[in-house]
Formats: sequence, structure tokens, C-alpha cells
Amino acid sequence: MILALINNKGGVGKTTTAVNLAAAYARSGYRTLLADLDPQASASLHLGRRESGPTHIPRLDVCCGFPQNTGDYEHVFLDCPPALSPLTHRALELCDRFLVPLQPQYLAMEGLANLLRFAHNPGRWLGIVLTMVDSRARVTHEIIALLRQRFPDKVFQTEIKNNIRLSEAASFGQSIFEYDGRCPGAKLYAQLKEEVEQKCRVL
Amino acid sequence: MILALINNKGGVGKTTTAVNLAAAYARSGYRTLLADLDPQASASLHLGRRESGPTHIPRLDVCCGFPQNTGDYEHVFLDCPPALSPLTHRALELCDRFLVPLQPQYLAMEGLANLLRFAHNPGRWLGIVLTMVDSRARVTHEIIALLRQRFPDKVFQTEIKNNIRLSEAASFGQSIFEYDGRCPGAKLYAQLKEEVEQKCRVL
Ligand SMILES: Nc1ncnc2c1ncn2[C@@H]1O[C@H](COP(=O)(O)OP(=O)(O)OP(=O)(O)O)[C@@H](O)[C@H]1O
Ligand SMILES: Nc1ncnc2c1ncn2[C@@H]1O[C@H](COP(=O)(O)OP(=O)(O)OP(=O)(O)O)[C@@H](O)[C@H]1O
Ligand SMILES: [Mg+2]
Ligand SMILES: [Mg+2]
Repeated sequence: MILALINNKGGVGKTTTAVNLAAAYARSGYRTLLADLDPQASASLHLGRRESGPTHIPRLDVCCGFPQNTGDYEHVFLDCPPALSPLTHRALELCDRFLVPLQPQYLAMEGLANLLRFAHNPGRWLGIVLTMVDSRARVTHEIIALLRQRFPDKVFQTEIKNNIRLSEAASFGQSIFEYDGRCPGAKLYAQLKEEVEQKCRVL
Repeated sequence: MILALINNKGGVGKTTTAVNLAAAYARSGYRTLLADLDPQASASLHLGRRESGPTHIPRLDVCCGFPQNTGDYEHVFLDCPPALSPLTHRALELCDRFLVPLQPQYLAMEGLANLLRFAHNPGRWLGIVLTMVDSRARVTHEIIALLRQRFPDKVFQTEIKNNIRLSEAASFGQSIFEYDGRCPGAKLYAQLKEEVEQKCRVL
């Protein structure tokens, strides 16, 4: 299964989600590839690598740019840059499904409408993953309720809360599972992996 | 003076800084233009507009895309999308100076080196504005110290702390000054405007 992480809004947790989902799949035994389509190469840096090859996580490889050969892997994750560009278009063609990491804010809703128009093939849309959720802010709960109402069955139950350990892990070149496997961020990404796997089976 | 806000890393506070700096300049009496170069149009949305024209803030206009005529304005702010693209290149040619809003994280340092190579005319670089500073995180202070040592005189003294009111203001189509003029976010952006103005005079 080839899964793309797409959102033209910047800094919403695309790379954090791609890295930790790919790590969760590798940890449960799947041969997994994380393709870093972002010229900033943040997904590779997040795993402490600067070019294609194996990572320190068993069964998880990283490749910079589009993968040449996906046949060797059971699951492939495409981390996209924040733009509706030809590159993102190609990732949408290549993937079996795509996920939209989204920070629950009003301005984010505008971008989502553009993104779904750009993706014009809604059949592959797996859904929305809520990221960097700040449960203290009043607007957060209003927006999540709006999203669940507007896109029933598309918003994952798992909500990834704001958790500083997630960005600390990236600074140390690790997935959240090696950096701090007992923190809420690790539990939430493990839970998200189960939910993604289940949703892929159903569709 | 034409000032561009540039960083290829997404979600680091480019738009938030462009909007609140432009509003601070307009509030102190300057005829100001905020040019929204991002196809996502978040700067215009942040001020409740969907096309070029005056905003509800006296002396502040918004334009979508590159400004045709900057002669009518004393200060122009260019809000750029998160990419080192031809559009960003053009903004770098057009501006008198550019500012790099930066979230103090390890991965952010990598992107900065690329950005400065891309900008290849460092004379116009006004400096780094630290944004979304989370003073609870240990890595934050380490990184700020590294940046101040590595780029002496380039990192602004004003550090914009994490403050949920800044993102709430955006949801309501207002600058921080109308939304909550007494919160830390408003004081910090007012202080930043003074520091930017002073630095522009010196160079
Ligand atoms: N749940 C979370 N809690 C706290 N910090 C987070 C969380 N998810 C991501 N972050 C941090 O937020 C920042 C943005 O995340 P990330 O780089 O994954 O976003 P992105 O969408 O890939 O950005 P870009 O648009 O530049 O590709 C990073 O510093 C990351 O460490
Ligand atoms: N100091 C701050 N404290 C809290 N939230 C902030 C702060 N600055 C910005 N934000 C929020 O962080 C998110 C990213 O900010 P913003 O959209 O300004 O970044 P950007 O760099 O313009 O993003 P893009 O790369 O998509 O253009 C927004 O939701 C914004 O409201
Ligand atoms: Mg990314
Ligand atoms: Mg922006």
C-alpha cells in the first residue's frame, strides 16, 4: 500500500506523521519505505539520514525523491512538501490512498477545500488526521466538531495532541517510539497506525 | 521599504509575522501594503479579505500576488509561500530587505543554510525573527544560544513566544492589536516593529 501525506498548508505535522506512521508499520513487522519528496528533506533528517538507505529502525528504509522500485516493500509512505505543485500531483497519481494531516484551526478549513479540488480523485482520500491538537484552546473543539459534521467517516478518531516530545524526537533523529515510547505521542501514533490499517482494509 | 518574509520551512509564523508587522506599521501612521504571494492566500484571509483592497485597519491594504505599484505606500510586506521557488526568487529580487521567521528547533537550522544559499545576496538579509518560542522546552534555549553565536547581530532581540491568542486572532480575521491588544503577542509584535524599524535605519 502506497500512502501519501498531503497538505499545502505548512507546518501541520505531515513529516512527523509520515515518519512515526512508517516507524509504527516497520515495528509491527512490515518492510516499509519512507519516500521524502520534500526538497527540504525533513523526513530523512528526522531519521538522522541525508541520503537513501536503511535507517536505524529494522525494516524501515528512507529514499530521497520518488521511489524507483516499490516492489520490495509492503508499505510505502510519501511525505510531500507544502504545495499543490506538479510534484504533489505526481504523488497523488502514484499513491493508493492519501491522508491529510490537519491542524484544527479556522484558516486550515480554507486550504482543505482547495486541496480536495486539486486532488480531484476523492476515491483515494483515506481521511483527515488531526494533528498538533491544543485542547486548551476554545476554537479547537468547535473546529473538530465542524470537521466531523462536514466530513462524516473521514476524520480519524485518533487525535494527535500537542506533545513537545514529538519535536524533541525529531531533533535527535529518532521516531517517537525510540525517543520516548511511553509518552502520549507514542501511544497516539501507535493507535493511529491501527486505525489507518483498519480503514485501508475496509475501503 | 519593501520587506519580504521568507522561510521554505512551513508553518513557522511567516504569515502571522507579516500581518502583525504590517498592522503595527499602519497603526503608527504609515501607508502600508501587505502583498500575499502565497496561493493559499492566508495573509488576506487572516485579515478577513479574499481579494485586493483596503482592510478594516486604517492605512493598511492587502493585495493578492505581486503588487503592481508600490509607489503609493511607505512600507510593503511580502508574505511568501513555504518554498524556494521562482516566486520566492522574484520576491528576493523585488525586496529591499528580507526577514526569516524561524521556529527554534534543530531541523530548522538545516533549512536555514539552504535558504541563505538560495538568497545569494546576503546584503539584503535583515535577520532572523524567533517565532513560536516554547520556553518550556529544553532544546529551545540551546538552539537560541547556538543561533545568536552563529549569526551575531542577525537574531532579533524580540522573541515571539507561543501565544494561542495569535492564532485565535487569525481565526477572527483580525491582527493581534484589535483582537487582544494587551496580550503578550501584541506587546511582542509592537516591540518587534520598533526593532525592525531601527535596524532598517542603521543598515
Ligand atoms: N503533535 C505535535 N506536538 C508538538 N509538536 C509537533 C507535533 N507534530 C509536529 N510537531 C512539530 O511541529 C513542527 C511542524 O511539523 P512537521 O515538520 O512535521 O510539519 P510539516 O507539515 O511536515 O511541515 P512542512 O510544511 O514544512 O513540510 C515541527 O517542529 C514538529 O516537530
Ligand atoms: N507565536 C505564536 N504562538 C502561537 N501560534 C502561532 C504563533 N505564530 C503563529 N502561530 C500559529 O501557527 C500556525 C502557523 O503560522 P503561520 O500560518 O503564520 O505560518 P507560515 O509560516 O505562514 O505557514 P505557511 O508555511 O503555511 O505559509 C498558524 O496556525 C498560526 O496561527
Ligand atoms: Mg514536512
Ligand atoms: Mg504563510
